Amino acid sequence: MGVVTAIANQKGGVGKTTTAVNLAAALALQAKRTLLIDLDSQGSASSGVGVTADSSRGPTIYEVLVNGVAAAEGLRHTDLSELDILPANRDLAGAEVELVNIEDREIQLKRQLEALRASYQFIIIDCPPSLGMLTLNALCAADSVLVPLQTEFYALEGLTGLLDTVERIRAAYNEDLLLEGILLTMFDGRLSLSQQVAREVKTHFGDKVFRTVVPRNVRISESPSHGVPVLLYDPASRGAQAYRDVANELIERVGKR
Amino acid sequence: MGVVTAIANQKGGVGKTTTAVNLAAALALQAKRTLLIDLDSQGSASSGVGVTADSSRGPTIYEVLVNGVAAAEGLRHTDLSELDILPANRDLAGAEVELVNIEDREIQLKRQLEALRASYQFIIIDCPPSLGMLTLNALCAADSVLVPLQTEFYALEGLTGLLDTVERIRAAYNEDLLLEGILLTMFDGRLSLSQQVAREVKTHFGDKVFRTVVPRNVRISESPSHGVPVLLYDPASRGAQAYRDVANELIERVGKR
Ligand SMILES: Nc1ncnc2c1ncn2[C@@H]1O[C@H](COP(=O)(O)OP(=O)(O)OP(=O)(O)O)[C@@H](O)[C@H]1O
Ligand SMILES: Nc1ncnc2c1ncn2[C@@H]1O[C@H](COP(=O)(O)OP(=O)(O)OP(=O)(O)O)[C@@H](O)[C@H]1O
Ligand SMILES: [Mg+2]
Ligand SMILES: [Mg+2]
Repeated sequence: MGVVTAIANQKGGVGKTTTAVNLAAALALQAKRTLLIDLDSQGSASSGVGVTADSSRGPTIYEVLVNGVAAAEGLRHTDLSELDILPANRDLAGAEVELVNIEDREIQLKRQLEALRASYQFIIIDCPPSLGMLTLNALCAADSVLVPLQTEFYALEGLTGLLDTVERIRAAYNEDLLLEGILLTMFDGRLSLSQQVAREVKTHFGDKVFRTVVPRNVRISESPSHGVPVLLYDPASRGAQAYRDVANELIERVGKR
Repeated sequence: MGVVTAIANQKGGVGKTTTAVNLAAALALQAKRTLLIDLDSQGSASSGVGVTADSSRGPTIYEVLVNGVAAAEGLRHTDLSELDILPANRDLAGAEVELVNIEDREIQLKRQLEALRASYQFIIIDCPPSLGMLTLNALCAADSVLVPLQTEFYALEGLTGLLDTVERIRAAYNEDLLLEGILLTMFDGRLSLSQQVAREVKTHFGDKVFRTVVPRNVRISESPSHGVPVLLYDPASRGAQAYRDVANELIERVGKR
């Protein structure tokens, strides 16, 4: 049965999409059947794997969540044989409000994923930068949550709020929800701020912090403009290596459960 | 009468809070009476000017929007004599959902600002990374919207969607809403990606792009950990100079209206 991991942090620009896309790609390159779910109306994860989620070519996550279309009908293939995506486009922006008045609004995604768990070993969900209905759906559907954390002050400041929210969701909706871990991203070893934030997080959260630290690496930020994960754009880059390490660590952490 | 400018972009981490805090500070240092409104439940703008929005010390923007408390009661002073703030804290996270079922939900902020316009020359609103109820309130209350844009691919991809939304809001709710301009942020001249994105934006949007380009500058990202704008933390830095230039350009653009 597939493991569902939500990539979430309400702080914007911390590397959620970059982590979701490249972690999913690294798992697929290790021959793990993987599904990437794009839950952000910006549709960055979709374009990050070269999929334009034009509604004329089939349902997107919006139709699955709000109109009850079966998730299997929205699945698209990617350049990687073991990676599929359930894409998003701007329509999803309406879902935050439309879901508010639907019965069982917070478990729409969970219900849809039950049918898919048997077909994938890993299901990775890219969340938008908020703690609204869409992220709530992801956290109710997930077995664990992986929190990318940019090594900057504002990102660190928002961390305790996020972990409190995860706790509240575990208590109210999803008692099995685990914190998979905190992943330090965009780390620049030359900056004392980066070092300071990394040190503080490791001190407070110990082995909840992934051993792998993703460095700031321009090849990572170039790859989406080519519509491919950095694992394919520049497999020899430090960025690609870091996400291969993240995938290995996730497999190891899941194996120990 | 004060000019109201919303700092908005649904893409996360593009420099909205950094721009709101430092632009407001630069205006205040030019002796312009300025009010900064924090509309993000992360409360980054509040902590960026050293204000901890503990509800026990008075109402925050949450009480103003959802409970109808007069905005004047939530105003706090900052280290700068000409800069006040209407702060936010985590309570605001509930407002996205709570506002949905309130009558005239999109003009709650607009109504509250009418009373304040006479006391300030500039009112700057820091928006969260979404196009939900809070950003809608900001765009309905604003005379203009300033769009910070990180010189990266994902940020560029989301720009047309945002400008479409601004157009829709002008047509449906606020016919006077202007695009103040697009401000390029975190520009790193050594990276071809940065140069490419900057070139593309200038080609498509011409004089809608601020002449000032804010460089990536570590003093900017260090200043919030000291609770002060970069204008006070390191006035001689390239980051502080850039935001003084942004303030001058805003004053010039407003003057030409
Ligand atoms: N390790 C890295 N090195 C260099 N650039 C990076 C790295 N990780 C992410 N980026 C770039 O930083 C920007 C922000 O990353 P990303 O969009 O993945 O964050 P996000 O948390 O998904 O943002 P949002 O909150 O808008 O969803 C992107 O332009 C991305 O290409
Ligand atoms: N010009 C710059 N140079 C260096 N760092 C910057 C610059 N502008 C912003 N930053 C840093 O980048 C990060 C993102 O900026 P900021 O938080 O202002 O973006 P935002 O759009 O407000 O994010 P959110 O979408 O979460 O509200 C912060 O850690 C900030 O300190
Ligand atoms: Mg994202
Ligand atoms: Mg912000």
